[in-house]
Amino acid sequence: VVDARQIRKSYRMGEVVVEALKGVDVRIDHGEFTCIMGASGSGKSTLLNILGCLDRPTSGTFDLMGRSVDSMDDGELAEVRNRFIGFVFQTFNLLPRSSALQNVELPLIYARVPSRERRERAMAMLEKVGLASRAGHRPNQLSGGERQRVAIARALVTGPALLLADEPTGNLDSRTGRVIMDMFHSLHSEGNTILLVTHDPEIAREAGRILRIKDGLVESDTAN
Amino acid sequence: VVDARQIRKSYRMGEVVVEALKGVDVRIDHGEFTCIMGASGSGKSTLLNILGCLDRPTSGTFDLMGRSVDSMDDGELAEVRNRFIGFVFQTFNLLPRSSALQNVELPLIYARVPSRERRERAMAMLEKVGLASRAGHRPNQLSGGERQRVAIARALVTGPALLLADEPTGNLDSRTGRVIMDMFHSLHSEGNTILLVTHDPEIAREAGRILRIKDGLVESDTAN
Ligand SMILES: Nc1ncnc2c1ncn2[C@@H]1O[C@H](COP(=O)(O)OP(=O)(O)OP(=O)(O)O)[C@@H](O)[C@H]1O
Ligand SMILES: Nc1ncnc2c1ncn2[C@@H]1O[C@H](COP(=O)(O)OP(=O)(O)OP(=O)(O)O)[C@@H](O)[C@H]1O
Ligand SMILES: [Mg+2]
Ligand SMILES: [Mg+2]
Repeated sequence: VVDARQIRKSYRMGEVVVEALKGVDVRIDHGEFTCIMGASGSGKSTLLNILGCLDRPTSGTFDLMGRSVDSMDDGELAEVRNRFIGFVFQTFNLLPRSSALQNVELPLIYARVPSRERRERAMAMLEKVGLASRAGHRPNQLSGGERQRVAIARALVTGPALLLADEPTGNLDSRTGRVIMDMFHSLHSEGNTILLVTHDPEIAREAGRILRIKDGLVESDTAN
Repeated sequence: VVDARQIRKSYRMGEVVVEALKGVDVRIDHGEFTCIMGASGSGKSTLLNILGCLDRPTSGTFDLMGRSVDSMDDGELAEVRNRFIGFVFQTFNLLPRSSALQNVELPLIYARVPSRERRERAMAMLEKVGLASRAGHRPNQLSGGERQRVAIARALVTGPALLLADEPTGNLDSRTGRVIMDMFHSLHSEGNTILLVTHDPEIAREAGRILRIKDGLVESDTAN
């Protein structure tokens, strides 16, 4: 489902060039559950953003579900993202002036789901992450872990074929983290593909495969 | 150093009142190293913000280093914060248009440290958290864990008598988290007071005392 080759990403800052990714190959088959691990600053979020069609590599090729992403324009990318991809950002990226419920409804609005069904599905997802009583709260009226769970609910609400989650349990106690991991496993058991970035070895243990990134390169890629 | 009694915090949202803290007593002596744990949404950040003089309780009394905080005006609170308190926010709260170095210098500017000494001390702190090469980057040019480390460096740069840190290792791999915990222990060994919120039981194990919060109340408060 993901076939990325020789992915490079560099940032020019005046006279200095920061090479966040230095030639990464990632191939993920349908239905795999993979964790990405690596030190802070090693390039994990940069890689995930590229695989989630939120950013373009400086060079390299990337096919998503058999189609070349490099040849798509921004409109086509947005369409692919909405139809197939759920993304949990490391910094949540919720709409600040919308409620938790409105934030979770957003992917369903893009998918043109009728408003009553949209509201029911969004509320059901908020209930699953334990936030039914917080549906009307805006992000600045929520705790850190509540915002993280709203971001997770939003990513899961369309039942995406490919879920990309950037450190999704970092702000959660272990019981709440368990609820979230069970939801990911449930999505996985329906045949979907999961790619999780985590710093937690306990979480990584639950994946079928662990990809370790070091200094912008793949250090190891092993079945779990 | 901290004597807080019957702290309540409620938020009015239309007809609903959310009681984030329902009568919490916290007493912390000079030189203690305490961890606060509890489920997502239980009230930890709300409590930490009040103890760090960043927010006021709805009711209750709070003495900091023997002085009543309730009777201070905002100017006096700001002065107390700058002189005695280092605060690591759960969401980092860095100045978006300033570099990492400028962000770390900020408490030294308030403390009227001369510019050359200020720059040297801020750079030394960035080096300790492994970010010397990122000194010129703005927050949106940094990884999640790099932003967290800048927030930590800023909180530590004045060598505060009271360090309050809200989930300071949530975005860090274990090796980088170890570096940060060693810096906290070093500050502690100089006689300073540390209050850490964490979801990580491995981190909590390193404290002298664990305070568990549940639904806005203290569930337990035990020596470690
Ligand atoms: N401005 C606000 N208005 C209404 N409710 C709020 C507001 N801020 C926080 N809350 C609620 O108060 C409760 C406690 O929030 P707090 O941020 O202290 O939780 P926490 O223990 O730090 O959680 P986490 O581990 O997820 O960071 C949460 O349930 C939250 O929804
Ligand atoms: N816009 C940018 N300009 C310059 N450098 C950048 C930019 N964005 C990221 N970087 C650098 O690229 C490197 C990789 O960043 P990335 O966010 O992928 O790291 P990460 O592995 O996700 O780290 P963490 O575990 O801390 O979240 C970092 O060292 C960071 O400083
Ligand atoms: Mg990251
Ligand atoms: Mg919190």
